[in-house]
Amino acid sequence: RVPMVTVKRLSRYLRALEKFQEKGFETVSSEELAGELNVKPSQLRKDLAYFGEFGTRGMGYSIPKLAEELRRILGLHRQWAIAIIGVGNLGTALLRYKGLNEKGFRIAALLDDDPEKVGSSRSGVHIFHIDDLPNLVKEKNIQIAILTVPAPAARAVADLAVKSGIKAILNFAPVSIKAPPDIAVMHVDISSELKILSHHLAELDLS
Amino acid sequence: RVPMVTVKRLSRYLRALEKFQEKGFETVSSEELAGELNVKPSQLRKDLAYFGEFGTRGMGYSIPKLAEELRRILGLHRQWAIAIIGVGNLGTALLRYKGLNEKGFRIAALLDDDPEKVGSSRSGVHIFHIDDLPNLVKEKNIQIAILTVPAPAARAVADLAVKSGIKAILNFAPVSIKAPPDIAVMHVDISSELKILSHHLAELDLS
Ligand SMILES: NC(=O)c1ccc[n+]([C@@H]2O[C@H](COP(=O)([O-])OP(=O)(O)OC[C@H]3O[C@@H](n4cnc5c(N)ncnc54)[C@H](O)[C@@H]3O)[C@@H](O)[C@H]2O)c1
Ligand SMILES: NC(=O)c1ccc[n+]([C@@H]2O[C@H](COP(=O)([O-])OP(=O)(O)OC[C@H]3O[C@@H](n4cnc5c(N)ncnc54)[C@H](O)[C@@H]3O)[C@@H](O)[C@H]2O)c1
Repeated sequence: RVPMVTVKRLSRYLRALEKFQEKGFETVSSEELAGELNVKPSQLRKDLAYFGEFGTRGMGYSIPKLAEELRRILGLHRQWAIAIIGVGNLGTALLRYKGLNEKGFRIAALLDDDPEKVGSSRSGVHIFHIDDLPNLVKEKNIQIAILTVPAPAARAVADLAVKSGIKAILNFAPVSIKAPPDIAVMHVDISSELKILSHHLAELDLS
Repeated sequence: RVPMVTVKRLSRYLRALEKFQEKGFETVSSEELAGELNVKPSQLRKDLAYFGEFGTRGMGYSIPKLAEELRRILGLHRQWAIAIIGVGNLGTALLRYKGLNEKGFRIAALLDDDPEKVGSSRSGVHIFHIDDLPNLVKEKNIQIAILTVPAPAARAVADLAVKSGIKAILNFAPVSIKAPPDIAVMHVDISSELKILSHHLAELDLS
């Protein structure tokens, strides 16, 4: 298996390639591409080597070819359906994020347990009741669940998602989700990112 | 310097300790505390060893004492002032997140460059024009900037923040921010977290 940090860098290499493409470049050297991510060219070559032979020594990489390869490796050559569970502040912000509605992703359903929200819609997407999740996963072939529910509800909602056939979870609640090994779970923990910053500030002893 | 992954675990140990405290526990063993994060007890002991001697062998840890130590190490014993720059979908969601207004953090100002937004307020916090950042950092002793501006604006806004005296940046825009070594910069890149999931789904070859 490829280390997660490598996969994270792949998506940043892809973003850098797309920016070079917008500026009209056809090829890019490993120094230029690695420089965009502040990594060494040897790291870029090591990352790509997990997936095969790309580019020719001394000639750099063909931008459209490498971008296409990275899209395939990242699974962006097809469209994955997403259910956002918990349509509060963060769920609503994510719904409007164009990163969820382009290149490989589509928001197929919103779910909540608040009777005031169920039955209405946000940005044109219908809000279903959380109990409908098993049917929706089958009907709409949903593979990804984004959890933006309060922390006390997160583990039960994740269990329901796994039972319904969801294969990948992006969890924003500050609690660790346990799932079977074939289910991918990513945590985005904004409050612990902030605490890294406050640890740094305390070290600088600013007062 | 302590590895960032260790600091991230510290904030998760603290959250687990607070949960045990809410349930009325006074002490906890390293097995129980490590288990909450799905890590080995030896990892917990290694993480804490960076900061000194905690707990007694065979007796476990005093929950209030260890929690207090972790708060001090994470810089939560004082309150850090935050400026949220870019009051759009994500900036507004973060403003309402209770994690930004408790234990060690306070939102001191909102900033934007949209004349329709400047001068109004959200959740009781005033929206200033981005050009006021240097004055606000001095007047309100702001140390942390959260960037929720579009990608093309992010680097210029980060440069202005650093020039204004900001010492820590949490960046949500999908572009890497370069800052001097004494400035801590954390990136939260939701779109690359999603691509790790689509890479996993492509590997399972679901179709
Ligand atoms: N707001 C932010 O910017 C932010 C930042 C970081 C982390 N988080 C985390 O994201 C989560 C959501 O935060 P928020 O600010 O959007 O909260 P919120 O209270 O605004 O929204 C939560 C939503 O989840 C719904 N819900 C509750 N239990 C449910 C269940 N069992 N099934 C389905 N829906 C359920 C609620 O009805 C509500 O609509 C929280 O865990 C929070 O800690 C939020
Ligand atoms: N919405 C999400 O859930 C989400 C998720 C992941 C990443 N992001 C990233 O977060 C950023 C914000 O996303 P959003 O959805 O909130 O966008 P948005 O367009 O809703 O909000 C952006 C805000 O920034 C302001 N702005 C633009 N240029 C500025 C400048 N130079 N100085 C100060 N303010 C400026 C705009 O006036 C607007 O209010 C983007 O970079 C986006 O890629 C958003």
